[in-house]
Amino acid sequence: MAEIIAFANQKGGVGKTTTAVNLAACLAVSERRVLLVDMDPQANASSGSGLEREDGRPCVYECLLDPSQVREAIHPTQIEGLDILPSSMRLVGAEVELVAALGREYRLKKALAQVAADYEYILIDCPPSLSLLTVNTLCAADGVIIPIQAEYYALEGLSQLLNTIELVRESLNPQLVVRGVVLTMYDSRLNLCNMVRKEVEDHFGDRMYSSIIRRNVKLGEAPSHGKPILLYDAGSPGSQNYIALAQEILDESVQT
Amino acid sequence: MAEIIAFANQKGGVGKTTTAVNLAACLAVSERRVLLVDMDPQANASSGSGLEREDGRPCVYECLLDPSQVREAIHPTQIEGLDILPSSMRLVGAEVELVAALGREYRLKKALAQVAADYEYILIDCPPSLSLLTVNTLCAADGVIIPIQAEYYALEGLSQLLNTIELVRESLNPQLVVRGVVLTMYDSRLNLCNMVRKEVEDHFGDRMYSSIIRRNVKLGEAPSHGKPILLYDAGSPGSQNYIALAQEILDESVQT
Ligand SMILES: Nc1ncnc2c1ncn2[C@@H]1O[C@H](COP(=O)(O)OP(=O)(O)OP(=O)(O)O)[C@@H](O)[C@H]1O
Ligand SMILES: Nc1ncnc2c1ncn2[C@@H]1O[C@H](COP(=O)(O)OP(=O)(O)OP(=O)(O)O)[C@@H](O)[C@H]1O
Ligand SMILES: [Mg+2]
Ligand SMILES: [Mg+2]
Repeated sequence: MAEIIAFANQKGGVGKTTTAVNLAACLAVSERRVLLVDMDPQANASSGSGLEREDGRPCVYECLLDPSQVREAIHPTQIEGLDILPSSMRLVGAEVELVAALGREYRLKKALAQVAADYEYILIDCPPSLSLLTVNTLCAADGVIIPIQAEYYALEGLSQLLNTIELVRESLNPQLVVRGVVLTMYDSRLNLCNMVRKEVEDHFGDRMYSSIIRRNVKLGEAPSHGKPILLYDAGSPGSQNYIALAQEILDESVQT
Repeated sequence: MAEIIAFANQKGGVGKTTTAVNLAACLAVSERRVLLVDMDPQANASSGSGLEREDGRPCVYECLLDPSQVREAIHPTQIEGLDILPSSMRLVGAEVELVAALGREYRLKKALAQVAADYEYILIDCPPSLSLLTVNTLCAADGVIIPIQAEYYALEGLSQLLNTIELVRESLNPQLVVRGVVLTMYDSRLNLCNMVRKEVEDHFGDRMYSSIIRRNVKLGEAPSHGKPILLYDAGSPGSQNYIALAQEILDESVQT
């Protein structure tokens, strides 16, 4: 059965999408069957993986309303072993449309249950909010990886995020755990980054992945070519950082 | 009567808060009466302006439920002429609580109408989404300033944002205009930044402010001291960029 991992943080621009897209690619090239799910109406994970926008096929939005659509909505990608369940702008409507729906928190869980046996990892990219789309993702996931940008504002939102994860664990999904936190956009020359790193190490201890993602412009360029960093510039530090992180995730899986 | 300006972009981490906080400070030191409103449950604009978190007083959340609370919720700041209407985590609840409420889109507009005569500018920081909180802000505002990070993903979400602004103008707030877009976190040494700058110039023409906000670590450090850049490091490029942008806003006001 697939390990289902959510990439969540309501602070915007911290590297959720970049981490989900690149980790998915790294795990796939390590011969694992991977599904990347885009739960953000911005659909950045979809375009960052090379998908054309709005191609008329069902996307994750339709799957929340009717879980049986999921197989039709899944696309292959340029990487062997990596599929994607894309998002679209239509997803913005789901927040309001599902408010009064039965079992509204479990719609994604139901949809993914249809295909979980086909994958070893299912990675889910969240939007920058603690709304129903993120709650749906936390209910579908076994674990959460929290990308933390090495900036001050990114620290401020952590307690709110951890509270929300705890609430979901208590009332909706008892098996949900925080797998770990990963520091992103790190530049060791900046005091600000080192200050944040120290705070994160003090607060999370060994739940902070030792692989730190450094600031690297190639990670910002790759999405404009619709490619994960592995296909855009395999030799870049960005690639190496995500390959190292993928190895830590694989090692963890062996232990559980 | 106050000019009411929203800082909106559903893409996360593009510099909405940094622009709202620093522009508010620059306008206040130019002898204008300014109110900064924080409509993001993350409350970054509140802490970036030096406010202690959760001090037991009403915040913008209470004002959406009962517009008469607004005077009690407003605080002075360290800068003469600059007041703040802070946010708190409680604001997360407003999204769901207001869904069925009467006049739900106009709650902020009603609250600000109580105090608009006391200010020349009211600047409103939005969360990274196109949800009810952002719609409330667009209904209360006369104009929108769109911060755009010099990155690829930041370009992708623009059409969705412009569509939403157009929808609000057609059905809820006919006077709403896009005052302009401002490029943030710009590093002229990077091709990616220059590519994005060219796209934004081609797309927006003279609605792009000529003041570009360059990447400058001092802008990231200032919030950890609870200070706008003007108080933290007045001589830094970050300060100069926001002073220049404030001057463009003031010049615009004279023309309208
Ligand atoms: N390590 C890195 N080095 C350089 N740029 C990066 C890095 N990680 C991410 N970026 C860039 O920073 C921006 C923010 O990252 P990303 O979009 O992945 O964050 P996010 O948390 O998914 O944002 P949102 O909250 O909008 O969903 C993007 O333009 C991305 O290309
Ligand atoms: N010009 C700049 N140079 C360097 N750092 C910057 C600059 N502008 C903003 N930052 C930093 O980048 C991060 C993102 O900026 P900010 O929080 O203002 O964006 P936002 O759009 O308000 O994010 P959110 O979508 O979460 O509300 C912050 O940590 C901020 O301190
Ligand atoms: Mg994202
Ligand atoms: Mg913000």
